[in-house]
Amino acid sequence: MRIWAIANQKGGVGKTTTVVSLGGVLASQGKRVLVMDLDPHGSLTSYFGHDPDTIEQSTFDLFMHKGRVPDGLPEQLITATSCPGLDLMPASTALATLERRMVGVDGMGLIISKTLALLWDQYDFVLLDNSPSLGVLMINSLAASQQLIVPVQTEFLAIKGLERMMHTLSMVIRSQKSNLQHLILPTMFDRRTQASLQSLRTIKQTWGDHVWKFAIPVDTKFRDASTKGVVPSDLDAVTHGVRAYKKLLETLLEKTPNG
Amino acid sequence: MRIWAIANQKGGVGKTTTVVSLGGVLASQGKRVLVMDLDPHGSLTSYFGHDPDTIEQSTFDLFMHKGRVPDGLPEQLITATSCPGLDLMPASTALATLERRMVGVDGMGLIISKTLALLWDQYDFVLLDNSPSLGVLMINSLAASQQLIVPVQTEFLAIKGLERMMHTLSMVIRSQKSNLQHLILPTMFDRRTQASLQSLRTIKQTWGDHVWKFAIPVDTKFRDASTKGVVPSDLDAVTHGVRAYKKLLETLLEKTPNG
Ligand SMILES: Nc1ncnc2c1ncn2[C@@H]1O[C@H](COP(=O)(O)OP(=O)(O)OP(=O)(O)O)[C@@H](O)[C@H]1O
Ligand SMILES: Nc1ncnc2c1ncn2[C@@H]1O[C@H](COP(=O)(O)OP(=O)(O)OP(=O)(O)O)[C@@H](O)[C@H]1O
Ligand SMILES: [Mg+2]
Ligand SMILES: [Mg+2]
Repeated sequence: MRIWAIANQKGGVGKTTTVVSLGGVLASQGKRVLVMDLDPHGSLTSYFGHDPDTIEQSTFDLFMHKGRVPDGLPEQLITATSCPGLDLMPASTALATLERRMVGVDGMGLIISKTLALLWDQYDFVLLDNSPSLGVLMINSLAASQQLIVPVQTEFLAIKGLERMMHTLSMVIRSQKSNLQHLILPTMFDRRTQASLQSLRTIKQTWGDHVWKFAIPVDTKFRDASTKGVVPSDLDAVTHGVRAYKKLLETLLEKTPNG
Repeated sequence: MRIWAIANQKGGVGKTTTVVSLGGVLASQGKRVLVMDLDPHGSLTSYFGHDPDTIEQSTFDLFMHKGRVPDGLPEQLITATSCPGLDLMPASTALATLERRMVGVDGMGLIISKTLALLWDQYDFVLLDNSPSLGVLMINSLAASQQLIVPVQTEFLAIKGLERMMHTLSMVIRSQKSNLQHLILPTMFDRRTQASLQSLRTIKQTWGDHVWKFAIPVDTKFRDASTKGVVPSDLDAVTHGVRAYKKLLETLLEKTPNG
């Protein structure tokens, strides 16, 4: 099983879009894929037509057993999506209460790792969608994953947010003694504007090898796909955006050891 | 003094862009304008070339006097910007620690109101930029303002975030017994895509009179302006985006009583 976390503390940079795009392409290649929504806002859950405010079974349930994950519970929380081969473990807005509930409780950083250990032979790939903030959910996500993908818009204001994310990452890696790989993914790249070109250059100069050599272009089809509740590759497999995510997948598959 | 808060719990919807666009147009019309950054990520502060990680004087200082705001302190925290007539009270990343520091301390919801009372005759307009999350800073911002502007992207996933923001707003209004007006501002509208058109229709159907009758179009000049650290109207006063914000200002000036 390969486990990839998609995270950035800045909002609106393309995290959920990256999860559904990569997940959809992997499923179309015959892989068994699970996408998990760890964002209390539940964009990934809404994307596939569920309501995070009223959903009964969600990733929230994993945290209600004093740090243990009962056998069989993860399977109960999983549902199919509009994309064959792609399953979802949805989020509930109740996740927003976790921070307060977990103050002072030990061992709550490994819940997602324990969950995925129980699903080890059922999925080839697991993609974790995160909220734009640092907390117990993000810690769980980074602890559970082998590869971190950090989408960042190619614009000036987003670069500051990237510094913050990298700072957080190095703190978490030191405290967990893990060797989590990370790849910075330039998104919403618009080669017509100076701002986009300049920002991309700055990102590459600052973060060197950790930046993907290409960029995901601006593509209006992503919004169309989210309105229809289908993964972008099912809407149109040859648009610029989807083709870029297919190229990204090639890079990621070279990087990640077999899991 | 007219006090407008710009807020939405969803990230990346155009809050900071709305603050600098409206602020810039008001300053070009000869008004004395203050923009305040209440976002620990400090996008508005970075926009004007300051570093929220290292800045010494910021909105954070307002909260360090046990609920009082000493005479003369607000003026010390204000700095000029690249736009004549537009001043900034910057943010520090230390604002992120406020939530923990304020647990159990009473009367911390009126710090911004008290600050603006001390500046009452120095500015005609104050625009409050907020972070994409609910906490003591947002409560302060809503308590201090007369008009709330809620930018929302014209896309499916953003509509769910809008419901959450409206839910929060009605809770806060009830608890503060205020009659805060609110206007929903459709942003990043792209009339070429079905998704944008459909989302705009849904937003108008659901929120009726509280939605501005027009929309801010997608315009690449906003990114260019933020890279250069100038307000959009100083970069190019006739682009689609700036013209739309000028129209928005006309609507807002009709709505807001003299302050
Ligand atoms: N390459 C792209 N081109 C055009 N639009 C894009 C692209 N990637 C994402 N978007 C759009 O940008 C918006 C934000 O994307 P998305 O929801 O994936 O970001 P996010 O980081 O998950 O946001 P949040 O922090 O709220 O979870 C969506 O409307 C999405 O359709
Ligand atoms: N109408 C528009 N057309 C095109 N791009 C836009 C428009 N409005 C905002 N943007 C761009 O979208 C990005 C996000 O905007 P902005 O930073 O203002 O959002 P925000 O809601 O303040 O984000 P945060 O939640 O991180 O504070 C920026 O790159 C900005 O330049
Ligand atoms: Mg998301
Ligand atoms: Mg902002």
